[in-house]
Amino acid sequence: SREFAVIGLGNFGSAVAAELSGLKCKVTAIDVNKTRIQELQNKIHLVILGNATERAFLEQLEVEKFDGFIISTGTDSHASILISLHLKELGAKKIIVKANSEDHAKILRKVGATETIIPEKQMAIRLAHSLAASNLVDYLPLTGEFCVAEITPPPKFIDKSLLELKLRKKHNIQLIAIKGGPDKGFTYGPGGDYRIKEGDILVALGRREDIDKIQE
Amino acid sequence: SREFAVIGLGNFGSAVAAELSGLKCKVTAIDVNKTRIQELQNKIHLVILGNATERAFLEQLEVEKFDGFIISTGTDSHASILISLHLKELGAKKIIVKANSEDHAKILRKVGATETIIPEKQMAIRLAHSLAASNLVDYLPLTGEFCVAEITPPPKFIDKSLLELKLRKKHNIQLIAIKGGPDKGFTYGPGGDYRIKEGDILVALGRREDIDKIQE
Ligand SMILES: Nc1ncnc2c1ncn2[C@@H]1O[C@H](COP(=O)(O)OP(=O)(O)OP(=O)(O)O)[C@@H](O)[C@H]1O
Ligand SMILES: Nc1ncnc2c1ncn2[C@@H]1O[C@H](COP(=O)(O)OP(=O)(O)OP(=O)(O)O)[C@@H](O)[C@H]1O
Repeated sequence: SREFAVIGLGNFGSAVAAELSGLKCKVTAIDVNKTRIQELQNKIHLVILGNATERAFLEQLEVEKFDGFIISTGTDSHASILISLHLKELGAKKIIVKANSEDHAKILRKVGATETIIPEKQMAIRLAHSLAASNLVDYLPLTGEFCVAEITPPPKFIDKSLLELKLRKKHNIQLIAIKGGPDKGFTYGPGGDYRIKEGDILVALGRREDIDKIQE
Repeated sequence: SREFAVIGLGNFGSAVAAELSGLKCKVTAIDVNKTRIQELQNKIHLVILGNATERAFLEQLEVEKFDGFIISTGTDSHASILISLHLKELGAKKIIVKANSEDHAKILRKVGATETIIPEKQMAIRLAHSLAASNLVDYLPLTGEFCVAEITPPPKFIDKSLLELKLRKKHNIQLIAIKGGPDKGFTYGPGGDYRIKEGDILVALGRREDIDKIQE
């Protein structure tokens, strides 16, 4: 299961930390304010009181073991910029930062943020798209039993054609696309004669337990 | 194409209005503040200066012709509650309101809001889910050429099996699920022998132009 660190436990940060915990990820929650730490103490795997702008504090975290960092330190734009800078230098895999404006987001990306989030703007765009034309995420309530997942094909799948594998009939999952490895694009709706190769990633729709079964 | 009204043109409201316009929807943008109206005048089909809490103002809008109303009138919770109440009485089809808190959201739903949005909380949950397990919406950049759409089957599709229709080979779309009419649930990954009936809705993945072709 994946491991994440959340820095800054305001509305956004604490909601991310709580939801990740609920999804069985390991979460380390960090805040400089003792009250915030106490509020989350019983809900989160590990909570740490500390000032994340201090590089020495971040160094003791084993930054590289985390699958990602989520930073939302409020209206003081400088804190999140400094934290992103340090984490980038310490080798963090993913640095996701809640930004206060488009300019703040630009600066964050320059110092190493891999993703910036402006909740209002992005929710506005998502709402517009879901009103103008339906989107699968409306049908797959993210808390539902069905999900879309990336599956690394097990060895027994390599060099087999989709027709041979019978993913829907035998494994109960529906293949939506093949991702040809990082940056090699997607093949949507591959045909039955498509042969799975080493490095392919299957993007599939199915119940969680069926998706897990494939990966066992 | 669909028609929407956006009431309250702060960051959220103006982003929704602009994005819906960009997606070729007809947008009526309403605000009580003249500067907001002037800022959007050249980008939006119709802008109207007015106080949406006044029922008489709303009555002159032909409320029933809109596919939905999007309300984001800021930190004054009372305005959005009053506007939702009036719109519900006037027969609005969809009333989507940006809420300031969970309590505000509860009140809004009681007076008729069909959907409430708290951008920070919802973006936090979406982020957590996309970090914990991939979601299709990560692959389908909402601005990309591929989309997921609900398709009402044309008459020539009724009573045909999926095998006969060859949706992927002949029509270039990939069927993800069949929605059996309102509240009748989804059939994910239907088999080739599934026969399309009157009232079915096809949930399909494909390029926009291919999806439009089916509906012609
Ligand atoms: N240098 C820092 N190190 C650790 N935590 C910090 C640091 N600076 C700020 N914080 C914490 O980040 C949190 C920011 O929460 P705040 O509510 O101010 O903003 P936000 O998270 O952007 O907004 P929201 O509450 O809407 O999510 C606070 O709990 C604060 O104590
Ligand atoms: N009764 C009303 N009728 C029409 N417009 C209103 C009414 N009350 C408030 N508004 C408008 O709603 C807008 C609200 O924007 P504001 O920035 O305050 O909040 P918000 O939209 O919730 O937040 P954000 O800017 O983050 O989206 C303002 O432009 C204001 O003029």
